[in-house]
Amino acid sequence: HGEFSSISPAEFFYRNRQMAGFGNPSQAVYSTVRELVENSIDACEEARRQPDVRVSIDEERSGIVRVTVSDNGTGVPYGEVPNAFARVLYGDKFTARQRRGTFGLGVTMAALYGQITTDSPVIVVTQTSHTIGRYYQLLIDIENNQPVILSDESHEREGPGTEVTIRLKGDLNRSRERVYDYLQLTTVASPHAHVELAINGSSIMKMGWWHQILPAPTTASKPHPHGADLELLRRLVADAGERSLHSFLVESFQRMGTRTATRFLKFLAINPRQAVNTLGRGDISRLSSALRSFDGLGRPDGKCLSPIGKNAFLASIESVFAPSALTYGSRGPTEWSGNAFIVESVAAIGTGARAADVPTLYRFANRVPLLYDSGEDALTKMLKRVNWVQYGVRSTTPVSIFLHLCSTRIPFKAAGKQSIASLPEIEHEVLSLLRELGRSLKKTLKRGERSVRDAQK
Amino acid sequence: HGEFSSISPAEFFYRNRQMAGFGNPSQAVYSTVRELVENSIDACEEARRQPDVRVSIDEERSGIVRVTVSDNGTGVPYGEVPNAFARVLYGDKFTARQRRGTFGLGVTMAALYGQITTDSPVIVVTQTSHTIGRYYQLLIDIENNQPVILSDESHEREGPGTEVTIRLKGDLNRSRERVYDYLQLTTVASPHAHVELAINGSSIMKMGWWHQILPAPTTASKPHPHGADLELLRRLVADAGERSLHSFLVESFQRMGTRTATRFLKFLAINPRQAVNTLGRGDISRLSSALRSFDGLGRPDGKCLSPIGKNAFLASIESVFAPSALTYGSRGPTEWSGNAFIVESVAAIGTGARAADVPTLYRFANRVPLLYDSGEDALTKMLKRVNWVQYGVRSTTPVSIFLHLCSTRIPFKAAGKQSIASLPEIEHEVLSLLRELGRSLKKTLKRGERSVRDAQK
Ligand SMILES: Nc1ncnc2c1ncn2[C@@H]1O[C@H](COP(=O)(O)OP(=O)(O)OP(=O)(O)O)[C@@H](O)[C@H]1O
Ligand SMILES: Nc1ncnc2c1ncn2[C@@H]1O[C@H](COP(=O)(O)OP(=O)(O)OP(=O)(O)O)[C@@H](O)[C@H]1O
Ligand SMILES: [Mg+2]
Ligand SMILES: [Mg+2]
Repeated sequence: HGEFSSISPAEFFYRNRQMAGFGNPSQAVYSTVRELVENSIDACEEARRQPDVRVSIDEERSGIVRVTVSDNGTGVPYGEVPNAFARVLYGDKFTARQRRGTFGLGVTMAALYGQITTDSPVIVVTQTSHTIGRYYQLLIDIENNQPVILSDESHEREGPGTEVTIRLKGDLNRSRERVYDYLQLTTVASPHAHVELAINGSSIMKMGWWHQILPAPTTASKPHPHGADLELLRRLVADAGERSLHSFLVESFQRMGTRTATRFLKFLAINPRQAVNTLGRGDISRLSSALRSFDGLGRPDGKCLSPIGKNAFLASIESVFAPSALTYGSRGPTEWSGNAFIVESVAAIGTGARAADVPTLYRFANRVPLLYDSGEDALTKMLKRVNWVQYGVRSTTPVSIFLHLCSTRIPFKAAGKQSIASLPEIEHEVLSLLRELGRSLKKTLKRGERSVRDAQK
Repeated sequence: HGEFSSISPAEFFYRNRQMAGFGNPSQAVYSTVRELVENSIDACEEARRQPDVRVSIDEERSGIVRVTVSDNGTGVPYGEVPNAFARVLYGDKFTARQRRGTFGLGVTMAALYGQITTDSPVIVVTQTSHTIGRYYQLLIDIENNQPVILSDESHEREGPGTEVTIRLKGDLNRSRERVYDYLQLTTVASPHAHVELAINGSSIMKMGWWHQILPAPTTASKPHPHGADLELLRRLVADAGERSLHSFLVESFQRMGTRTATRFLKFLAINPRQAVNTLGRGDISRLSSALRSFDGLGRPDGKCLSPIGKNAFLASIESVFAPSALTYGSRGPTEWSGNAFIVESVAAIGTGARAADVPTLYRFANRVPLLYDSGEDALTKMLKRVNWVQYGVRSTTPVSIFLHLCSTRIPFKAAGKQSIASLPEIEHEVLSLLRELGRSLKKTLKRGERSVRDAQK
C-alpha cells in the first residue's frame, strides 16, 4: 500500500485547475475577468449602489497579462482580506439567497493561477464605509490553503470599493472577444450595472445602466421541506434543543404553517409535543423522507431570489441588440430539492444573430452570462428539445433566446460555473417556458410575415 | 457585509454533489458502483493479483438500493480505514503514476450520498496480508470533514481484500443498463480483471480474464521540466538545500542529463555551481519559464504509465464484441504540462454498434470507461473532427472506436470523472491517432467490399 495523506482544497484545485476554468491560457484570462467582475457586482448590490465596474487588461509582454477590476462596492473588511482572496472555500456567500458567488473559491483560484504562472501576488486595494483604504499583496500557501501576507498597509482611495489586480500567463488575443461578449451580456442580465473595458490603455467599451432601478435586496429564506435531507435535518435538530417537534417544524421550515405541521405529524403518527432532542435516529429518518416527499406545499418564498424582471430585461436587450420584436416570459418560484428557483426568458427577433432552425441561445445563471460548455448544459438541451419549426422559426428568421435561471443554488456541472446539470424540476420549467415563448413568437412571426407580404403588394 | 466563514471540502461536495456524479438517483447508483469498482481494481493491481471483483445490487424497497463491491486486493491498513472512507481528499494515490483513482474523494462521496439519503453508515470489511479481517461502520462529519466511527471490530474474512457496502436512495431501473455496460467495458480496458454482477440475487454477468498477463506495475516518475510551474519548482527548491543548481536539475527532473543541464544553465547565464538555496525569486521565476519552454527534451519516461497494449486490447474487444475486423494504434508517451500520457485505440468493424457516418465511440481514461457527458469531451470532439467518409465509413458499416487516454494526470472537466478537458497536446495526439486508424480502416473496408463483390459474382 502507498503512503496515505490528505491534500488541502487549494492543492486539489491547483492540481485540477481545468475544473475551475483555468485549464488553458485563453480561458484563464476569461475566468479571471469573470470571477473578479462577479464579485464586484455582488458587492455593489450589497452596498445598494448602481455598480460601476472597470476592467483593464494589459499585455505586459507576449503571453503575460495583467487584469485589474475595480468597483464601487462595499469593500472588504480588513481582517477578512487575506482569507477572502488567498484561501479556497472561504467567503461570505454561503447563505441561502441568490448571489453570483457561491463557493468561496473564485477569486482565490484566479490568484492561484496568476501566482503559479507568473510568481505575482494578488494585489487588493479596498475600502469600506467605516475605514480608510488599505493595500495588500498576498500569496497562497497552497499545501496548507492559507494566505501569505507580503504587504498590508494603508492606502488612499476615493471611497468605498475594491480594486483587484492579477498578473497571469494568458492569451489575450484568443480571449478578448469572449471577454467583450461576457461584459456586454453582464449588462444585459444586470441592467442596473455599468461596465467599462480597456485593453492596453485603449477604451474598448463603456456600457450599461440600461435600467436605473436597483433590484430589491434578497433575504435568506428558511429551508424548504423538500430540502430536508438527513444532514440538513440533523443540523436543524441539533440546534433545536428541547423545543417541541411541532414548533420545530413551524420555526425551521418555510411553507410549514401551524395547521400544516399538525396535519403532517398526525399523518406520520408522531406526537407533535415530543421534544426534538428525544427523537430517535429512526424517527429523524422517517421525518426526512416524509418532508422530502410532502406534496401540496405552497410555492417557495421568492424573497431570496432576484429575477431580472420584465421591464429591466426587455430594456437591456433592446439597448444592446436593437431587435425588431421582443417577448418576455417567466415561471416560478418553484424549487428543486428545496432550492427556490425562477426561470425567465426573452425571445427576440432580428438581433443580428445568425438565422437558423434553432434560435441562438444566450444562457444566464444568477445573472452571470455562461459562455463555455454549452454542449451538455440543461438549458441547451431543453432548447434543442423544442420543435421551433412549428412556431415559425426558420433559417430566414434570426431569433435569439435569452434564458436566465436564478436560484439559491445553481446546480453547476463543474467548479468553473459554465454549465448547468440536468435536473428534472429545472428542465421541466425551462422546457415549458420555451414552449410558451414559442407560441408567443409564432403570433409575432405570423404578423411579421403578413406585414411583409402587405408591404410587398 | 455578510458573515465570513469557511466550509470544509466535504461540505463543498455535499452542497455540490452533482459535480461529483451524485446529482440524481439514477446516476448516483452508477457513480457508487464505479467508485467502488475502480478502487477494487486499483487495489488488486497493487496486490499483483488478477482482480476478482463482485458487485451486488439489491433493491431493498422502491428507491432504496444497497450496493456491495468485494475484491481480492491489498485490503486497507486498519488505521487508515476511517479517513480513507469517511474523509474527503484523503487517500494514497496522490503520486505521479497512473492509477484509476486520483482525488481521494470517490468512495467518500458515495458514502456521503448514502448517508444523507438513507442515514446508513458505509460498511467496510477489509483484510490485508498482515492482519485478520476487520469490520467498520462509518459516518462522515460533513462540517468538519472527518470520520465518525460507529463500529470497529475484528471480523473473519477468507483472505486479503475489501468489501464495501453503501445503502442509498437510487433508481435501479434507470441505471442498470449503464451499470452493466460500465462493468463490461471495464473488462475491455482491464482484460486481466474479472467482474461479476448480481442484481436482487440473480447473477447478471460473469466476465473477464480475457488476458492472463497482469500489466507491469507502474512506478512514479520524476517531474518533467515542462511541468515546472512556480509552485512545483518552489517545493523542489525548498527540499534541495545547499545542493548545486546543476545537480538539483539533474536529480529533480526526468530527461535532464548532466550535459543537458549544463547546456540549459549556460543558455540561461546562471552559474551551475550556485547553491539552490541562494537563488532569488527572480531566478526561480526565470528558471520556471525556461524549463516549461525547453524544447528538444526526449520523450517522457513511460514507466509511470499502464497502457492496455495491443495484445490485451485486441483480445478483450474480440472476446466481448466479436468484431469481423480490428486494428490497433497507439501514440506516445508524450506529455501535457509535464504529465506523461499515451493514447491508444482500436477500430473495430461489425461489433453490433449502430452503423452511421461517424463511428460509435467508447472512451476510456486510465482504464476507466467514461459513459456520461460525452458532448463536451475532448475525445468526442476529435472524433467528430475526422472526416470518416473519406476512410470509407458509411452508414452501412458499423464501425466502433475504442479510445483510451492514460496519463499520470487526466484533465477531467469535473470531479465526476466523466469528461476530458480540451488540451492542445492531448487533442493533437488523439486526432493524429484517429486519422492513422482511419487510413488503416480504409484498407480493411476496401478489402471487405472487394471480397463481398467477389462473393456476389
Ligand atoms: N470586489 C469585492 N468586493 C467585496 N467583497 C469581495 C470582492 N471580491 C471578493 N470579495 C469577498 O471575498 C469572498 C471570496 O470571494 P470568492 O470569489 O473567492 O468567493 P465567492 O464569490 O463567495 O464564491 P465563488 O467561488 O462562487 O466566486 C467573497 O465571498 C466576498 O466576501
Ligand atoms: N477496495 C479498496 N481496496 C484497497 N484500498 C482502498 C479500497 N477502496 C478505497 N481504498 C483506499 O481508500 C483511499 C480513498 O479512496 P477514494 O476512492 O476516496 O480515493 P482515490 O481512489 O484515491 O481517488 P478518487 O477520488 O479519484 O477515487 C484510496 O486511495 C485507497 O487507498
Ligand atoms: Mg466570487
Ligand atoms: Mg477511488
